[in-house]
Amino acid sequence: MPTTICIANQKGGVGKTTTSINLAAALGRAGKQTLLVDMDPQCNATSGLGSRALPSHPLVSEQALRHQAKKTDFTNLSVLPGSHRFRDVDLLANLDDSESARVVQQLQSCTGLFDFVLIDCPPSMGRLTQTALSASDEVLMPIQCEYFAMEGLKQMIGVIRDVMQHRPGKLGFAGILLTMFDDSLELTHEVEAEVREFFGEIVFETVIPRDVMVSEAPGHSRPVIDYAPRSRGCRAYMELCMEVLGRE
Amino acid sequence: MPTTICIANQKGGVGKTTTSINLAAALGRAGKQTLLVDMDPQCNATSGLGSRALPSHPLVSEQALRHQAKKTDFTNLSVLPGSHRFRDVDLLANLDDSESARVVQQLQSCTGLFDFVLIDCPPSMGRLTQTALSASDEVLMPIQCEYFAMEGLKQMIGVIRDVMQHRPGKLGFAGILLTMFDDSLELTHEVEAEVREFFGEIVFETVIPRDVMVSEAPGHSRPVIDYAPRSRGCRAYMELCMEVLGRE
Ligand SMILES: Nc1ncnc2c1ncn2[C@@H]1O[C@H](COP(=O)(O)OP(=O)(O)OP(=O)(O)O)[C@@H](O)[C@H]1O
Ligand SMILES: Nc1ncnc2c1ncn2[C@@H]1O[C@H](COP(=O)(O)OP(=O)(O)OP(=O)(O)O)[C@@H](O)[C@H]1O
Ligand SMILES: [Mg+2]
Ligand SMILES: [Mg+2]
Repeated sequence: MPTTICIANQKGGVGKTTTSINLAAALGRAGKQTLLVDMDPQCNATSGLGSRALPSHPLVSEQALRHQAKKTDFTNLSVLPGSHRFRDVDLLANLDDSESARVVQQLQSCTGLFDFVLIDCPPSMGRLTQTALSASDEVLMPIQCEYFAMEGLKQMIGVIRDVMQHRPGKLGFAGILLTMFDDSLELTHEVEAEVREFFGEIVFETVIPRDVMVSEAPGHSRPVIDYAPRSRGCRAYMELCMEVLGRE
Repeated sequence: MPTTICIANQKGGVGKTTTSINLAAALGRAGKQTLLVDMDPQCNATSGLGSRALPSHPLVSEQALRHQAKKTDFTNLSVLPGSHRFRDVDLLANLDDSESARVVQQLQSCTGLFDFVLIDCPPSMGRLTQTALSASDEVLMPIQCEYFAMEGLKQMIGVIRDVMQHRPGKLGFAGILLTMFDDSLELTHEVEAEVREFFGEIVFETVIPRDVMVSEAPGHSRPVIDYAPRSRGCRAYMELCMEVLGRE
């Protein structure tokens, strides 16, 4: 039974792409056939895995997605690259209802080949992210332990509830993930306490520590579990993977 | 001669809002009448200065902007609050050419009352940011010293050049600002060297250090120059202010 997880948060720079890449790589390592879909016009998930952005976006072209997914150098992990082409990016950002339904169908057409499909979203709550949510079984929300990150969460939850109402029983919460966790900062512990109090069970036990190895890895086009296997960041993403598999 | 500076970068979480708030507050302290316009649907600049998001976005309502700008508790600083109302956010994200021209006109109508107008943009290169660029004299781009931040810069510069071509002589570069600078990390120095080599003079001498006081300040609805006047973050934003005034 394939599971599609949408990794989304309109707040920028909270670790969406970093979580997409490293959770996808960890799922692959755990023996799951995994596809990472890059829905962000910045194409960070594509370059972070050593692939190249395509001349035109696979979700806009007529070709079936399964022929456009590319194998990566990492175990059981394929990627559907993004594209910088402005026309495609603009088109995807302004989808009408029928175009959005077509993209959802295309995304769902390739789930059969994989155990997990992860979708990396841009920092916005626009049509592109809503389309990705509609194509997903679960949503995983990374959040930094910072003041501004808390503000956006309530707004984001509101939009997710909207999508859940349109398609009852389809979209659930994978969880809220605390990222760039700095044990030495009071602010980090304040935000953690507030998030766990407000959202309870939905918040993953695993937190991802701030670890420079995590931010160096994409510069070498490798997930941190490959670039720095003994780092704290790597251990945390492996723990997250076990927790995600445990919740299935 | 009022100057409008657009603070933009499609990469998320690079310090756009933090720079908007703290540069605006420092300009006010330096005796300049300053307005901060919140064009981001998350309304972080609004709450970071202790104001409340409006029920409907001032740029969409018929009322003149000058009547909707609110004084803040900080010297010579006013804010044009944002709004969470999804309909307004969606409308602003999908402006057609004539609507965009109206928004540009509205933004320019209130510059007469101020020495500086700063516009905080959302993390995207969509119509909203392009409209803000069209209404501005200069663009200031914050960038983190991280791998992914470098990737987006070249794409961003391409779009800015586009806007410059449409309106020759209007939009210039205020500069590129290195934020969350961590002296102890090799990655930070690598990115700094590459950015200075690639962009030369455009890059501000001033860098903003990573400083927890900077990220605590918005939780108290105050700019860091008010919340922690002896902090490294405060000193850096004061230095940036002097450098911006020096370039005028
Ligand atoms: N655990 C971590 N430790 C240290 N750095 C991290 C960690 N997680 C992410 N980063 C760094 O923080 C920055 C932001 O992360 P990332 O780009 O994954 O966020 P994002 O939410 O995808 O951003 P955007 O909103 O632009 O899509 C990146 O430069 C990344 O390398
Ligand atoms: N110099 C700094 N030192 C420490 N933390 C910082 C610094 N500058 C910004 N931050 C923190 O980093 C986070 C991201 O900054 P900010 O929200 O200003 O970025 P942004 O580019 O406006 O994000 P978005 O793309 O979501 O609009 C915030 O939580 C902020 O408090
Ligand atoms: Mg990303
Ligand atoms: Mg912001």
